[in-house]
Amino acid sequence: SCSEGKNGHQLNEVKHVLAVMSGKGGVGKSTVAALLAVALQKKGYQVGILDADITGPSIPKLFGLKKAPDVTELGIFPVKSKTGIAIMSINLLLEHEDDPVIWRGPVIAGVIKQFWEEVIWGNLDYLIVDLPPGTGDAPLTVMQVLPLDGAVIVTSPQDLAGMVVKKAIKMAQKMEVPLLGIVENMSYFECPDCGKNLYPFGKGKTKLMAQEFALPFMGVLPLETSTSSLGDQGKIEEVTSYELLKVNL
Amino acid sequence: SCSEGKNGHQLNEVKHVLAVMSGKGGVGKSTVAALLAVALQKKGYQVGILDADITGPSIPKLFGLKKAPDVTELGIFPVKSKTGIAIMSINLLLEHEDDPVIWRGPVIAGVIKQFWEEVIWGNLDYLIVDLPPGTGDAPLTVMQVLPLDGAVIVTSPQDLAGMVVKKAIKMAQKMEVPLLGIVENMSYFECPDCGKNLYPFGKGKTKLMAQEFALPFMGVLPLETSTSSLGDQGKIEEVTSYELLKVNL
Ligand SMILES: Nc1ncnc2c1ncn2[C@@H]1O[C@H](COP(=O)(O)OP(=O)(O)O)[C@@H](O)[C@H]1O
Ligand SMILES: Nc1ncnc2c1ncn2[C@@H]1O[C@H](COP(=O)(O)OP(=O)(O)O)[C@@H](O)[C@H]1O
Ligand SMILES: [Zn+2]
Repeated sequence: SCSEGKNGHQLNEVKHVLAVMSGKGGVGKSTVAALLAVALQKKGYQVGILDADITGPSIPKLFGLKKAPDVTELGIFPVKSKTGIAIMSINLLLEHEDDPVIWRGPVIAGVIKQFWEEVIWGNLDYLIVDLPPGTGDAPLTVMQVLPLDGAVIVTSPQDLAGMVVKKAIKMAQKMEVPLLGIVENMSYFECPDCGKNLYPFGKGKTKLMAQEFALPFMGVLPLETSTSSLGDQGKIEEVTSYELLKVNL
Repeated sequence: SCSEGKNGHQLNEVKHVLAVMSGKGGVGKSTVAALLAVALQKKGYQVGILDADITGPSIPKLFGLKKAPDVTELGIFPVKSKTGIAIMSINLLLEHEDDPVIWRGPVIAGVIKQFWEEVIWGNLDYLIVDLPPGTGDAPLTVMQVLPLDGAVIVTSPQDLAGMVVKKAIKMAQKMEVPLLGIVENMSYFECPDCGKNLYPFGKGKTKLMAQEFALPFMGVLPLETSTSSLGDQGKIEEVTSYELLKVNL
């Protein structure tokens, strides 16, 4: 990765830094970020996740992490998931997972910098950065401070989601962050009763969006009850639907 | 409302200011904010919506608004929807609805203040404020600058959404904003083929959450293809599912 001048902690050797962004909340960005990390870990890579959603962090819950990180003179050690993914998130530092973090932009930017410069990620092949919704302080800080190789875009089928996701795509283009691909999540739902494929949010136009912005189309993920329930139980590492995606990172 | 000292434009007479918040993106906060406005307008009240989601604004698209607001020496006139709801949003000031607004906290806070102090809302019974996800600059500024009568909380059935929504509830409590009630959105989906009620996101526990925080439970909204498709077509005023909610404002 192009990390001259944008170095993290001196003990870190992070080969690739990938952001996962959507602009629109609730499309499944954290879920897809988690699934990408699981997919890369399963291929034998050393993987970490930096949760840059400081006021709405979901990553620790998806992985069922309760233990606080070790904070030492040398730096902060990330928490390892069951399968060995290194994770850092503000929710690992709070007393209760549902405590609010009521901070303005400058503090949020500062914490993201600390997660890059003070966390001892060690040797990683991939660091996945989960971005919050919007195009404000957090994505701006990540794009200015971290040596990003690129960003994966997540959307859902609704036009409304697509409109806001296009804002994130245009932001990445303005900030000269390469776009690695786009995933359509919650694309269809199989009725557990009659087995028919249903489209609760209508048929998505993400393939067209991928063509419009010349982005690789990484595929679609179904809306599956097991994805949200395994996530709620902290067992996102048991979800296998990432196999449906064409992940050429 | 308690608007001494927190006055907006001197031409404004806004009786009640209500925030709609969730903390978690994608649960349907903008949709519920729009439906509350439609419900109050149908009862004969004068209603406005202030879209405080500056980097991810959805309100103009839901109402099919394309016209820019009139900006005069006197102040900014909001745009009226088909049924007469007064609306102000950053997306009404952009050239293209999918252009990104890449601003940090202080600018975002400034714009929200302008939407309250420089927009000529006139005589309104209710001003609904649609908040972005998170517990950062935008909700903080709204809670500090606007004379809020209270906030309506929106969640969806997943535990993960509930965890982040609790952060928003605790923020409102810390900021002494009264909580008017909680709505569970996307609660169930009726299979168009076999007619069975399905629970794509599992069965929600919002009633328990309402009891835990002593909030009025305003009811559930189904996940309906017509809700997202009418929203995508700019026809949110034709959605009638708000009738399912117990709206005691
Ligand atoms: N493909 C899917 N099927 C079912 N539920 C999903 C899927 N993707 C995400 N979810 C659920 O939807 C909610 C929002 O997903 P999340 O990853 O938190 O989105 P975001 O990070 O974009 O806000 C979570 O409760 C998650 O478990
Ligand atoms: N009850 C519902 N049924 C179907 N689609 C819905 C429902 N509520 C919201 N949506 C759709 O889900 C997406 C997210 O809703 P939105 O109101 O933008 O959420 P938020 O403001 O919390 O991000 C939108 O595309 C919207 O049309
Ligand atoms: Zn069926």
